Amino acid sequence: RAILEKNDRLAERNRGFFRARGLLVLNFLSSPGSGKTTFIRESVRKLAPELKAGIIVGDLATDNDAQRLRESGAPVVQITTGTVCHLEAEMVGRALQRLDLAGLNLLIIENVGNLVCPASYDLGEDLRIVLLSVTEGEDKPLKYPPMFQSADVVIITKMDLAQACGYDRDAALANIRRVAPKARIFETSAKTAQGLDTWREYLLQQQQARK
Amino acid sequence: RAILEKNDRLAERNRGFFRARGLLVLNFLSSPGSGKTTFIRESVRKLAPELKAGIIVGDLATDNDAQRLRESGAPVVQITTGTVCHLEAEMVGRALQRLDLAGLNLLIIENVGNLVCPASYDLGEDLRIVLLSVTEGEDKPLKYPPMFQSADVVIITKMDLAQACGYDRDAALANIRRVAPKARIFETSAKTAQGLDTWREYLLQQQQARK
Ligand SMILES: Nc1nc2c(ncn2[C@@H]2O[C@H](COP(=O)(O)OP(=O)(O)OP(=O)(O)O)[C@@H](O)[C@H]2O)c(=O)[nH]1
Ligand SMILES: Nc1nc2c(ncn2[C@@H]2O[C@H](COP(=O)(O)OP(=O)(O)OP(=O)(O)O)[C@@H](O)[C@H]2O)c(=O)[nH]1
Ligand SMILES: [Mg+2]
Ligand SMILES: [Mg+2]
Ligand SMILES: [Zn+2]
Ligand SMILES: [Zn+2]
Repeated sequence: RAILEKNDRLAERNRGFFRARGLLVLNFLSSPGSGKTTFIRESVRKLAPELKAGIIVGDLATDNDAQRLRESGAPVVQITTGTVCHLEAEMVGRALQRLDLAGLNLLIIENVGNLVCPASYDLGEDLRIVLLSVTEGEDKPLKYPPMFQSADVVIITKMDLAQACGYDRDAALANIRRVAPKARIFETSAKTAQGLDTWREYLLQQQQARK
Repeated sequence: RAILEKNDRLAERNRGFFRARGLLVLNFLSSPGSGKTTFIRESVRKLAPELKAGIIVGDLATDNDAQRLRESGAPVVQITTGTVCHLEAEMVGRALQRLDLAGLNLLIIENVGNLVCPASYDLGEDLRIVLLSVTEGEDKPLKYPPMFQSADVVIITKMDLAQACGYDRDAALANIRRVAPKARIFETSAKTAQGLDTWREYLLQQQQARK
């Protein structure tokens, strides 16, 4: 379809811009409430001094997430999408003009909470990070395949609730591997900081690999 | 847009069909994993003998939900949407042909897990039921307004996890009321059966009101 072709061209333009500025770019995707904002806020603090992040966040309404993300100390730009349920490359290109990139080497994009559409829209990112919380059920990778198939990384969030939810870890990992065999999996909790150090090491490796 | 106009016409056709067959029709909407399938399965068992349900369930992939819903004893028809992130009136019209409606007076439609698009697609239903689990965060009604504004009912699910999640009941109720002041709110747990009797009474009242 013409819309996706146009989007893919603009995504490549973004990608070129990101490479020129030496930015490692992450696109965070999940269902509403899986914990994107909380994870980004908690993990950004731990990335200094090697990685210095800027953040773009997309939402239909409110600047709640932008305000919470600013608590991390990183510069944050919000894209208000109104009724559009996903971010597009053009929106990100425009938002970049509002972000002071000086001194930054990491760009984090928090997409709109939606486990379907955003999978089709390349934004020019290096890595697609899909979050799955232990509260949503272990079958989501099988039921929403396009999103998980497009994932470079799957981050399991809210592990502190695993016991309370009766979370079946083996089933969840098997379902992720079935749909996204190449994806790297992290098991985390933004509340207890479980898994955040391993995540930081992974990002540093990714940054080194792209130099 | 022409797509929605066509959908709205077909929705009215569905609505006429439902009225002629004396069916009370519910459209269940939520984020992925909020608990639609579990709630429908647990509540359908408690509706007999006054209400006898048939179920249509939409999913991108797998028949997991259809199989779980069949455990309730109700006839279930699945719509596999592939990559479409919402149900449309035409899909429901076609699915009806596969459902034996004899003896049924209630039709439950479980929509695709998505807190955005499905709000724009009338299916011909009498009531829109939006689920919000205590695990997703209290701000979802403010951040995804179109869905909650279209809700006749908001069902808060997984109340058994409220304590573990630090769920702020006052904030959640205030946010729902701000966006959907007319919506009826139920606080439930499919695990402990909290709220299911009140829900049954509400449905019986709705059925009586439409006779
Ligand atoms: N127990 C626990 N709760 C968490 C954790 N991370 C997030 N939450 C809670 O989960 C809810 C949703 O978190 P958010 O960070 O807003 O989720 P999100 O994916 O950014 O949501 P949207 O942007 O609306 O799609 C909030 O109530 C958080 O407090 C965690 O690690 N453990
Ligand atoms: N503790 C608890 N867990 C629940 C409850 N209801 C559902 N769950 C769990 O929440 C997860 C998701 O439930 P589902 O019923 O599959 O959710 P859904 O909204 O139908 O999901 P999709 O159809 O994929 O959008 C599963 O792991 C359920 O066991 C509840 O009342 N309490
Ligand atoms: Mg967020
Ligand atoms: Mg379901
Ligand atoms: Zn979309
Ligand atoms: Zn859609």
